[in-house]
Amino acid sequence: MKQFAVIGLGSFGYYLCKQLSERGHQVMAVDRSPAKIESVQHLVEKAVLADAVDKETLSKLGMADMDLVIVCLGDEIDSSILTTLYLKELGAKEIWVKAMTEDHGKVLHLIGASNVIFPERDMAERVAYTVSHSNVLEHIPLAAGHSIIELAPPSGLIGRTLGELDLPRRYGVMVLVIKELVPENVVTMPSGSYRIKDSDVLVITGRDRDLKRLQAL
Amino acid sequence: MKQFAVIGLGSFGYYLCKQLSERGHQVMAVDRSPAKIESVQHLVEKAVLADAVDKETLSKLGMADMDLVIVCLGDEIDSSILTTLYLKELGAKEIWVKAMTEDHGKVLHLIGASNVIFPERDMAERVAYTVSHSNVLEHIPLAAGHSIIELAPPSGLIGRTLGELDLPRRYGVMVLVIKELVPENVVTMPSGSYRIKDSDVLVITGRDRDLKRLQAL
Ligand SMILES: Nc1ncnc2c1ncn2[C@@H]1O[C@H](COP(=O)(O)OP(=O)(O)OP(=O)(O)O)[C@@H](O)[C@H]1O
Ligand SMILES: Nc1ncnc2c1ncn2[C@@H]1O[C@H](COP(=O)(O)OP(=O)(O)OP(=O)(O)O)[C@@H](O)[C@H]1O
Repeated sequence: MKQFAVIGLGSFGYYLCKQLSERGHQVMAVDRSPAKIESVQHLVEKAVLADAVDKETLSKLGMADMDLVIVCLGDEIDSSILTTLYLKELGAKEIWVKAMTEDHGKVLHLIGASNVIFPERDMAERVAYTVSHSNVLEHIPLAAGHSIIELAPPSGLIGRTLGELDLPRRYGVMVLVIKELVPENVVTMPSGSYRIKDSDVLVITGRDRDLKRLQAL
Repeated sequence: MKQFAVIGLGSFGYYLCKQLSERGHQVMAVDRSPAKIESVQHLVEKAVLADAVDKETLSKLGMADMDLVIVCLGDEIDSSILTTLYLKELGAKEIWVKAMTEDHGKVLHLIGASNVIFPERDMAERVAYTVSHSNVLEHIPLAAGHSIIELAPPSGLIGRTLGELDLPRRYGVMVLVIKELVPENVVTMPSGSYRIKDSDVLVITGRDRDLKRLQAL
């Protein structure tokens, strides 16, 4: 079990408190809004009404003992920057910060954030990819040039078996999971005899250019 | 090329405008803040200064012609609810809405949102999983009980080849990609002769309980 501090109870901070507590960790929540502190009292071990940009107050909260401190203070870029600076000076070992923009992120890295998080930017990229490729329902980048996509089957695949199609050899892509809709079922590592239906959702991985070729079938 | 409307230029809305325009789509941005409209002028085809909760104004913007309208109006839950209602009444075919909380999401579904998006909640879940499992650097749920994780190699795997370990047969998991750090390189669909180093990052898929067993090695 680990000790976390979550500073700032916007949507991200709130869900962090909930998720971490549900997993059995000790969570200290910090926010300057009484209503926000009230909303997490039943979830976390300790909820502190405080101004994160007040180094004096911050120094009394035992930040150096935390396994990880997560700063998610919203629009006020200078608040998250100052808070990160103070946490670094107070000996916090690991500091993750939610950034509003990429420039904000660069500054945070420079002043000591171990990790910078972009929930909205990352989701915007996933949405933009998905809506740009018909049939693609979800896109997850894995590594440079290599992704996982959830794909409604291109017409050239419908009614064919995975064995006939031999996707790894002919296209360099692998079907990891097939989500069947009627009835609802998940087939993991499907076999060669699996016959693709138009209602299936194929979860496929491979190089981006190979995934693109597949979509054209 | 498709036509999109993005209503609300917070971080998510801004990155959507950027990402969709970069992919060559036509984007109409709507916001009531002149500064926000100013910030996207160079990115989008059309930037409209307007109050989204004014049905009269909304009716003049051709929402029924959009392939997709994305509503991301932030904290004011009633604003996104009313805007979604009006868009539905004005004939918008596909409406995706960024929700603040799950209850907000339920209401949005009921009044006509085709899809509800939770960037902060989803990122909070990924962070919570990652910090709860030592060695796990990233966690992506694929389907019920089945995920992809990025894993620093457990001690029992270091120095062994993939062929010796035979992970698919012995653990039911598959290594999709190995990210090497020294020097930086990405090995996609690695072969059986690949020998795991402690500096590698393994991108592995399988059932959650099998991934858990692997982490214990
Ligand atoms: N100096 C500060 N000290 C303590 N709490 C602060 C300080 N400044 C802002 N906060 C709190 O941080 C939270 C930020 O929430 P807000 O919704 O503005 O941020 P956000 O990062 O955009 O949120 P979301 O996670 O919803 O996208 C608020 O609860 C606010 O009370
Ligand atoms: N009624 C409205 N009509 C038009 N624009 C609006 C209206 N209400 C809010 N907005 C705009 O929506 C945007 C919402 O941004 P805000 O950062 O508050 O939202 P958010 O969804 O929390 O953002 P983020 O994507 O950064 O998490 C602002 O630019 C604001 O001007």
